[in-house]
Amino acid sequence: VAHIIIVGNEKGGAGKSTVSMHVATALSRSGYRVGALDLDLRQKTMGRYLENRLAFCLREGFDLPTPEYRELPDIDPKDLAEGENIYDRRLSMAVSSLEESCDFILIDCPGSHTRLSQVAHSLADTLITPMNDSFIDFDLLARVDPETNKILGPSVYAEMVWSARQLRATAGLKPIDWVVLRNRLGAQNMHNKKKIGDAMEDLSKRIGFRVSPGFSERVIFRELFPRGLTLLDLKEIGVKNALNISNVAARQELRDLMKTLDLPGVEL
Amino acid sequence: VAHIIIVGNEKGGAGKSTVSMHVATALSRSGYRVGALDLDLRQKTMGRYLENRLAFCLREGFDLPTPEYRELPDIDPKDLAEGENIYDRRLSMAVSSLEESCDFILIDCPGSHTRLSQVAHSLADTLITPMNDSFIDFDLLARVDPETNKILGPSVYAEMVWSARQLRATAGLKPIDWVVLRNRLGAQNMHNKKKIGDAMEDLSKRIGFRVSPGFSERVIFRELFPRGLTLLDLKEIGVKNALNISNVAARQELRDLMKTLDLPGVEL
Ligand SMILES: Nc1ncnc2c1ncn2[C@@H]1O[C@H](COP(=O)(O)OP(=O)(O)OP(=O)(O)O)[C@@H](O)[C@H]1O
Ligand SMILES: Nc1ncnc2c1ncn2[C@@H]1O[C@H](COP(=O)(O)OP(=O)(O)OP(=O)(O)O)[C@@H](O)[C@H]1O
Ligand SMILES: [Mg+2]
Ligand SMILES: [Mg+2]
Repeated sequence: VAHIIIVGNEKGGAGKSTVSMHVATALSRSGYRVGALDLDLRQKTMGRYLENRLAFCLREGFDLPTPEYRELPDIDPKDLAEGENIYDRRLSMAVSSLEESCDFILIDCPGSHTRLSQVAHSLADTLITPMNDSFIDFDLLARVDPETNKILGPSVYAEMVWSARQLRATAGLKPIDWVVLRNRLGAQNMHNKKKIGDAMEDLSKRIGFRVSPGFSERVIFRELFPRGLTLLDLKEIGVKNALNISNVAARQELRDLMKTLDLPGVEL
Repeated sequence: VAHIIIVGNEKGGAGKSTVSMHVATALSRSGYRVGALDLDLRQKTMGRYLENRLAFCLREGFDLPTPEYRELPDIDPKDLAEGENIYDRRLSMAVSSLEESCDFILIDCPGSHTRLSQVAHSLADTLITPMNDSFIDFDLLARVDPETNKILGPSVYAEMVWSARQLRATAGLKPIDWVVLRNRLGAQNMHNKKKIGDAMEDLSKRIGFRVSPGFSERVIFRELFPRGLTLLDLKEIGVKNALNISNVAARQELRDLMKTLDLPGVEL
């Protein structure tokens, strides 16, 4: 049965859709069968990213490995069981339509608190939480003492993950492997990096997540969306500068993330 | 009557709360009476930022100029008029409680599409829309042709602003002064900057907004949240390095934004 990867963080702009697209495409490029769902029904950043990819391949005559994107099916409310939530049904139908044919299902969550996102977190075999290296982003994971930066207690998002974990434990499912990824790391700012790093270390022991080596701030993550490309595709499509220093370093960061995820059966 | 400044963008992580905090505090520091509302009722980034500021001043014995933050009042649903939306009432009560005593009311919106955010946009005298310098963020303003980067048409957020403008026109109110701010600009990446810049120029003429000089990517925007400080406060509280090169440049960027906003009666 497919291994389910959820990419979530209630904080907006942490890098969920960017990470989703890169992890899903990296798995496709390694030959795995990958399904993709986008639970941000209005923005559909990952959905549009994958649509742009298919349009680019059609237009330019490329055949790039591409995750299989599905919209959530429309359901007639009359078909729901008594008291069943329509979003729960739409999500479970989308997941089961991919489960047989895929090795992995990657689900991108919106940057807010929705029922779809909550239910998706309870389906997670692996949960990836990207966050900006900032105390504004950190505030949604945990409250810190402003003087000592010591953790005072978990915040709304950490509590939501906690209750997803409890749901799984009650249902006798495997625990969620929770990986937090520091994103948009600056080249300098050693002082802030250390403060955030220490707080992350402290928090990871208290609420149980693993910290992945991060992604640096790179323009390559901001310019490829219109063509649906990721940094791993550049060599294949023959882009000039595909392997400049920054892109080589970015590929290494993505490879490090894939190694940290330690997905079942994946050899990179 | 108070001038209402809305900071909005459906895209998560564009910099709304960061810009809200800096604009509101800059006005307070210039002696204006400023009210602040946070419509992201769960994350409350600006609300928490201002709470941290008050706690810091109390703890350290400072008296920093601080916008007056209000929570939306709780309403008994029985008190609503027939068919009235409870959020509309909560927002209009919060605004009118500040209108008499303030020169400016600054309202921070969530990074998603909510009723509160929609109504707030129709109250805007000035609308500030921060965005990351990225085609992922740009996609919520407009669709672009992947080959030519020409604008194909407005996206969901631009359409929402458009309908807020029409509501105001029908009600005989002043048009919204819409200012888009490029945020987290990198030091290099001239190629991507030019592509985004050209697309912004093209779009600003089609849908009618002004483009403000941007904010660069700076660690100062990520580290001061626990103490509720902004870069304008550093000199007053006697922080070492308050006026290093990056902070002096950041102060200039904030001043340029304030000039671009051209708020009634504000001389900087
Ligand atoms: N490592 C990076 N370097 C540079 N820019 C990045 C990086 N990661 C993400 N970005 C940019 O940051 C912005 C936010 O990223 P993204 O949209 O993936 O976040 P998100 O968490 O999915 O946001 P939302 O909450 O709206 O769903 C985008 O403009 C993206 O291009
Ligand atoms: N110019 C900047 N330089 C560096 N970091 C920045 C800058 N502007 C914002 N940030 C950081 O980017 C992240 C997103 O900013 P912020 O939370 O203000 O955005 P937002 O639009 O309010 O997000 P949301 O959609 O969650 O409400 C935060 O971690 C913040 O510290
Ligand atoms: Mg997203
Ligand atoms: Mg915000």
